[in-house]
Formats: sequence, C-alpha cells, structure tokens
Amino acid sequence: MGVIHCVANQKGGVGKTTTAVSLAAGCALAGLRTLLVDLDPQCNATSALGQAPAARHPLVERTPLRDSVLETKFENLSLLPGSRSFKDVDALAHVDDSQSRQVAEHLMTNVGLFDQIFVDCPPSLGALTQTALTAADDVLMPLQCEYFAMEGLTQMIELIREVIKNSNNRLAFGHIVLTMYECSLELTHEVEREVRDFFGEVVSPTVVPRDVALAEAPSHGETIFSYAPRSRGARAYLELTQEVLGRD
Amino acid sequence: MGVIHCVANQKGGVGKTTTAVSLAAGCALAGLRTLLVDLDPQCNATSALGQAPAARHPLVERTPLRDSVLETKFENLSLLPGSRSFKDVDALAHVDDSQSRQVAEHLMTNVGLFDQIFVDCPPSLGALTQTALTAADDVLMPLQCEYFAMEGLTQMIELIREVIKNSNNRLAFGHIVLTMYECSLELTHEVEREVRDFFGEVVSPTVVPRDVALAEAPSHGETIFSYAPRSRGARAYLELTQEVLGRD
Ligand SMILES: Nc1ncnc2c1ncn2[C@@H]1O[C@H](COP(=O)(O)OP(=O)(O)OP(=O)(O)O)[C@@H](O)[C@H]1O
Ligand SMILES: Nc1ncnc2c1ncn2[C@@H]1O[C@H](COP(=O)(O)OP(=O)(O)OP(=O)(O)O)[C@@H](O)[C@H]1O
Ligand SMILES: [Mg+2]
Ligand SMILES: [Mg+2]
Repeated sequence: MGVIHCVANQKGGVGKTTTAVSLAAGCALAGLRTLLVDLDPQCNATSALGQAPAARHPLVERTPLRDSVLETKFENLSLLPGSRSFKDVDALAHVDDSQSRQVAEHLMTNVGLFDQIFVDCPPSLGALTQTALTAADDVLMPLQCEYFAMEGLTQMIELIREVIKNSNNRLAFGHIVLTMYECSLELTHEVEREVRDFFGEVVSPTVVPRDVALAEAPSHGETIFSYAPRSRGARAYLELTQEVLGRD
Repeated sequence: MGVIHCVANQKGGVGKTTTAVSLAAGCALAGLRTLLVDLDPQCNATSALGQAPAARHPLVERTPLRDSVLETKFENLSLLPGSRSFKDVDALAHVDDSQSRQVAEHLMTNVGLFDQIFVDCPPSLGALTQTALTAADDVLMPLQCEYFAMEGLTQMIELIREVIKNSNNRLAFGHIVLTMYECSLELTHEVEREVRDFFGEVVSPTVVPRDVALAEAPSHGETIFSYAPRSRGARAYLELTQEVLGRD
C-alpha cells in the first residue's frame, strides 16, 4: 500500500505543481511505482506530463480509478488526470464531510498498486484540498520566501490540525519546502529566518532555488530531470526526493 | 457612481493583489476617491495596506458597506477588508446565481461615494470571483509570462463571456497585464509573443517588470509609490494607472 503525499498551500503560485511533478518524477527515477493525482481544475500537473485533461474527473466518475490512470512516457510514472469540467469541479468542491471521506476512500482503495502517490492541490483551502488531506499520509507545503506567502500559513496549519482531529489521524506534517529561493535577495533571507524560527524542524533543510529551467520544462512536456538533469532545480528536487523517501 | 474594476485570474501568484493594490494607490495619488475591496480569504490586500482582516466579511454582514469601509493612511484610499472566517468564506463561496447577484448589488449600491473601485479576487473561478465579475464594469487579468499561466486563460475568458451573457452585460474586457516580466529570459519573450498573437489589443502595452521592491513594499505596509517611488515597479504601475483611467 503506497504512501500518499498531499502537496498543498492556499497561496497561489508558490510551486505546488512544480514540486508535486518533480517529486513524483524523482520517485519514478528511483524505480518506485509512482502516481501523480491532479486535483486542480487548472490541470497544470496533467499538462506538465504532456497529457490532456479528462472530460469527467475520475474521482467524480466512481469507476475504479485503475481505469482512469494514464501511463506517461516516463517509466514508473502514472497520472490520474484532472478535469476542467466545471460541473465536476463544482461537485468535488461542494462535497460535505462524509462525501469528502468517500472520495478519499475511493482514492485510497484504488491506488494500492503504487509505492508513492503525490496529490497536487489547487490554491485554496476548500473541499478539494480537504479531500486530499483526508486521504493523505503527510502534507508537503511549498512556500515562497515572500511576505504574502507567510500570511496564509497559519490558516493552513489550522486546517491540517482540524483534519487530523476529525477525519484522518494518521496525517503527519511533512515538510515546509522553501521554493524560488534567491540568495541574492535580502527579502528571501528575512522570510527564511522568520519561517525557521517559527516552524523549526518542520522546514526542510533543502531549499529549491529560482531556476528558469523549472519554468521551461513543462512547456516541453518534460520533467526537470529529463529536460535539464544538471540544473540547480534538478539537483534540489533530487535531494528533496531522497529526503521525502528517507522519511517514510 | 464609481467604476468597478475586477482583478482576476484563477492561476495563482500572478500578481493580482499587487496589481489591485498598486492601481488603487495610483488612482488615489491622482486625487480620485478610491476603494479597494478584498474578496480573497487570504486577505493579502488587507494586510498590504497595513489593516487587519474583519471578523465577519462585510459582504456577508448585510449592513451598509459604508459602515465597514476602513480609512487607510493613504489619502483618498479606502479599504473594504477581507475576512479569514471560514464560515463567511464558505457562505460567500456557496452562493447561488441569485444570491451572487444580491451580493453584487449590495456592493454596487453601497459604494456610490467612490470614483474608482478595485476588487482583488482569490485564485479560483468560483463564486467569489463570479460575484466580483457580476458587479464589475471591467476585468483586469494579470498574467505571468510563464507556460502554466497561459493554460487557465481560456477557461477564464469562457467564464467572463458567460457572466456577460447571463448576469452583467455591461462587463467589458479590461486588459491582460503582463507581470513579473523579465527581458533577460527567453521564456518571457516566447509567452509574450504567443499572448499578443492570440489576444491582440486586449494585452496592455504596459508590462510590469519583476522588481523586488514590489515584493518588499507590503511587508512594510506601504504601497509601491510610498515605498520606492523611483523604482521600475512604481513607474510601470503609474503608467498602467493612467491607461486604466484613460479608458473610462
Ligand atoms: N524554483 C522555481 N524557479 C523558477 N520558476 C519556478 C520554480 N518553481 C515554480 N516555478 C514557476 O513558477 C510558476 C508557479 O509555479 P507553480 O505553477 O508550480 O505553482 P503553484 O503553487 O502550483 O500555482 P497554483 O497556485 O496556480 O496552483 C510556474 O510558472 C512555474 O513554472
Ligand atoms: N512585478 C513583480 N516583481 C516582483 N515580485 C512581484 C511582482 N508582482 C508580485 N510580486 C510578488 O510575487 C508574489 C505573488 O504576487 P501576488 O500575491 O500579488 O499574486 P496573486 O495573484 O495575488 O496571488 P494569489 O493567487 O495567491 O492571490 C508576491 O509575493 C508579490 O509580492
Ligand atoms: Mg498548481
Ligand atoms: Mg492575491
């Protein structure tokens, strides 16, 4: 039975999709059967792996997820595509607690074939993210070293505590991962100091530098490892993959 | 009766809040009575102007909005604060069409005192953004020159067309504004070419460069004009303010 990692943060544009795709690709390279689940109506994780969004979201269809999982051109890496269909997004976004647990169970039971599962979430704390948290074993929070990024974190932590209390007591705090890190900016160091003082061990020692290769890779349908294997972005995500696997 | 501008894009982290705050500040500097409405549960626009989120979201309270509007330290610039209260966010996010129109009317009737109104939206196409579109005269779409940013734009355009057809036929297309523009990156130029080819005149001639001063200003509770008036970010947003005012 695989480990389910939820990659979430309500702040937009902090590197959730880039982190989910890169870690999933890193695990696949390590020879582990890996699944990437796209829960974001933008379907960025789906297109990053060169696939098209599904007409209906597999989690709404109630057919065995196995039938909706797509193989990608990367060995050991499979994808449960997202859907842009507003009907489905709305349905998933308006589930109540008991339905959210049903969807989470649907996710957990059907994906027994994988060693590692990464769920990419939309930039919100609504039902889609809550469903992912309900199904997950740990949660990874990408965080940009900028002022606004700090603001929403406390709300996120509150929600995680609530999910642990009410619907998923095995959910563990994964790591806060500092992304788009620019050593030349004073702001980056200020925010890093504040985050490490406040959250301590929870903040991963590995930081992901700002590296344009990470922004270019998805436009070629490549992962950072197939697009620019010797880039700083690839090295950072390889390190992070080892850290995430080491924790299991 | 003031002009209501909705600043929206479902893609996260593209500069919606930075654009809404900077344009509102630009209009206030030009001597216009300006209101910034924070519809994002993250309340970034509220804290960028040095204020605290409201316990209950003013749009849910049904009291005259005039009573909830806060003065800021910036002359001519007022704020309708956001709220982090999940109950209110949930209530606003689950309104149906007719309620969304009621909230929009509540916004439109109560804000007669202002010349210019900017509404900062969350990174989603849900009810909060739809309510803002229903109340607005035009919509401004900040767009990062990156691959993922292009993806969600067609969905956004579809929603705008739907709002124009069903609930607000005076809504006009404002501009697509290219943000965090980095002339040194090939990716920036590639995306710009594609966007201008596809959207033509709708794309503003003014681009906002990546400028760390824009990320630093909110941590001091300042606008870009009070924090770094001679910065490239300030010049770009001054130009954009004149463009938005020129259009009315
Ligand atoms: N370390 C990095 N260096 C440079 N660019 C990056 C990095 N990480 C992500 N990006 C780029 O920044 C943008 C935002 O990243 P991404 O889309 O992964 O964030 P997100 O949190 O998933 O956004 P959303 O909130 O919209 O889901 C993308 O264009 C991506 O390619
Ligand atoms: N032109 C710019 N140059 C440098 N940094 C910028 C620029 N515009 C915005 N930023 C910074 O980038 C981050 C994202 O911007 P912002 O929060 O305004 O985007 P947003 O679209 O409102 O995000 P969300 O989707 O979470 O609401 C912020 O930390 C902001 O300070
Ligand atoms: Mg994403
Ligand atoms: Mg914002």
